[in-house]
Amino acid sequence: YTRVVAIANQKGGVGKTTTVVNLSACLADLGQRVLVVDLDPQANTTSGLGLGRQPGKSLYRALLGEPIAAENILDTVVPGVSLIPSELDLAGAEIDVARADNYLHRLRDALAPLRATGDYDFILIDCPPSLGILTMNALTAADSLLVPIQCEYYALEGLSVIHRLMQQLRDGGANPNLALAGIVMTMYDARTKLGGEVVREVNRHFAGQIFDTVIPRNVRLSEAPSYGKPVTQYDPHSAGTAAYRRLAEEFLSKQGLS
Amino acid sequence: YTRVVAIANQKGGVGKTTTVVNLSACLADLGQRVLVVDLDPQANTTSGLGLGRQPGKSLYRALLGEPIAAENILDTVVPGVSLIPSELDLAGAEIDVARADNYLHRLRDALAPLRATGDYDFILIDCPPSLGILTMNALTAADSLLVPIQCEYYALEGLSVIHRLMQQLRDGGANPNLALAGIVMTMYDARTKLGGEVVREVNRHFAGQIFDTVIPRNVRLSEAPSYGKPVTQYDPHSAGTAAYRRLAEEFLSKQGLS
Ligand SMILES: Nc1ncnc2c1ncn2[C@@H]1O[C@H](COP(=O)(O)OP(=O)(O)OP(=O)(O)O)[C@@H](O)[C@H]1O
Ligand SMILES: Nc1ncnc2c1ncn2[C@@H]1O[C@H](COP(=O)(O)OP(=O)(O)OP(=O)(O)O)[C@@H](O)[C@H]1O
Ligand SMILES: [Mg+2]
Ligand SMILES: [Mg+2]
Repeated sequence: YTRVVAIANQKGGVGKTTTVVNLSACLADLGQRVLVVDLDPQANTTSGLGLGRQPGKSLYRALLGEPIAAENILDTVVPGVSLIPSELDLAGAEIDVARADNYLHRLRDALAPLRATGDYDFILIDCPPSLGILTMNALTAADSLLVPIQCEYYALEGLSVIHRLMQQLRDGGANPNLALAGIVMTMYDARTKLGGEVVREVNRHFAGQIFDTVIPRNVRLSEAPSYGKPVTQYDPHSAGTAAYRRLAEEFLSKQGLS
Repeated sequence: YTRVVAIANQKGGVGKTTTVVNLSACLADLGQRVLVVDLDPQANTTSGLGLGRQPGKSLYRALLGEPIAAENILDTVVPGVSLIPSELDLAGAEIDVARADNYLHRLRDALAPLRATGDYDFILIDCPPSLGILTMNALTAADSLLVPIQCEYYALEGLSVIHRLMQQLRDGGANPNLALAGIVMTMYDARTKLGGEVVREVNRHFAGQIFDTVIPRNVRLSEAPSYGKPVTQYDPHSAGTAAYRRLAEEFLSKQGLS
């Protein structure tokens, strides 16, 4: 039984890619078999997991109906984590998919055969910072949505949008069973009063839906991508590694799996 | 003679909005008449300049051909800075504009009458974190492009994309005179080696096109938006205010105006 989780937030730079790269690594270290789908044309998740540019290997053709070829599912620097990479041309898919029939279910249909194999416990999808066609496809293909939120004021403004969108997808029939896997607070800086204010404000609106694990601002998390490694490999003893390990355990227990 | 400058970078969270809000305030303090256009459906610039939600006042209808109404140009908390606000529905404009004729020149045509009045020295456009229809319209309407880059590894990967896009717009005829106003390094943290590495790397690829002024990471810059003020009003003596004042002076001198 494969669970598909979309990691999305239209606000930019909140830690979507950092969460996908490090959560997938920590889940694999806990024995879970993970497939990561990089749905962002920036392809940051692809490089964060140690892979260079992969021309022609993105989901572009799969979104237009071609089955995903086995050679487009790549090994990463993390044993237990496979990746469907992204590339710049994926941005062009938005226009092509928008004009196709059934444009919201393209990713769900492309991933269906991979779910059916039972090869993966989790499929994690990294989304671009927008609510365009690619992210809508991810939300329609997913069983649940994980929302990283930066502990900053501008990040607060986007929350109500995501909530409304989830309701629309559920009520409108595109994805009736879409659940919220949880909200994870990122880049928390205990030295500033802003961090605490944002956490309190999010708690007020989304009580019970926020992970207890808060990811601190930690320079090791921003250094690791330049070495093409998750933080668990770059600096196993960092605060960033400890936080993502705790998040993986809490995530599994919320999924009923620990 | 009005100069139109697009502030764009498809990488999220690099300081586009923070730069538009604070640069516009500092330019106004130097006597420039500034119109800010919020082209991001997140409407962060609208709230950063002290305005709440503005239903119906975004550029949505203007992008489909309706002239911009005078009452949609609002005063902000900064004397000398006016704003055309954004709202969530602007995201829907991407699909409508994509299907319209001449879809790249919609913003340029909408702003033409405002340029012609000579009421503004600068029109600054805040863009969403993507290279979709809205940002493409901004790059086609602009005389020049200002690119904020965070001093982080992932931010580096997107630079070549922006450069290639500029060339396509110039060579393809959509905007033959599009110039690069400059690259501004943001969120520089002198305590980490990553910051220095990224600045050196950007200098290697874009020598001579980077502003000498580097914007430091400064908590006052992230606190100011929760008060709906630019940092110049929130904390006039902060490092953030000093940096954006220097940037405004350097920007004017690069424009040949100081
Ligand atoms: N907890 C953290 N501490 C320090 N730096 C972080 C942390 N999380 C993320 N970063 C850094 O902040 C930047 C933004 O994070 P990231 O790229 O993961 O966000 P994103 O939401 O995926 O961005 P985009 O919207 O562009 O896809 C990156 O340079 C990343 O390395
Ligand atoms: N120099 C700085 N020091 C500290 N915080 C900053 C600085 N510049 C921006 N920030 C904060 O970092 C976050 C991202 O900045 P901002 O929202 O301006 O980026 P953006 O590129 O406009 O994001 P988006 O891609 O979502 O439009 C905001 O919360 C902002 O307050
Ligand atoms: Mg990302
Ligand atoms: Mg912004």
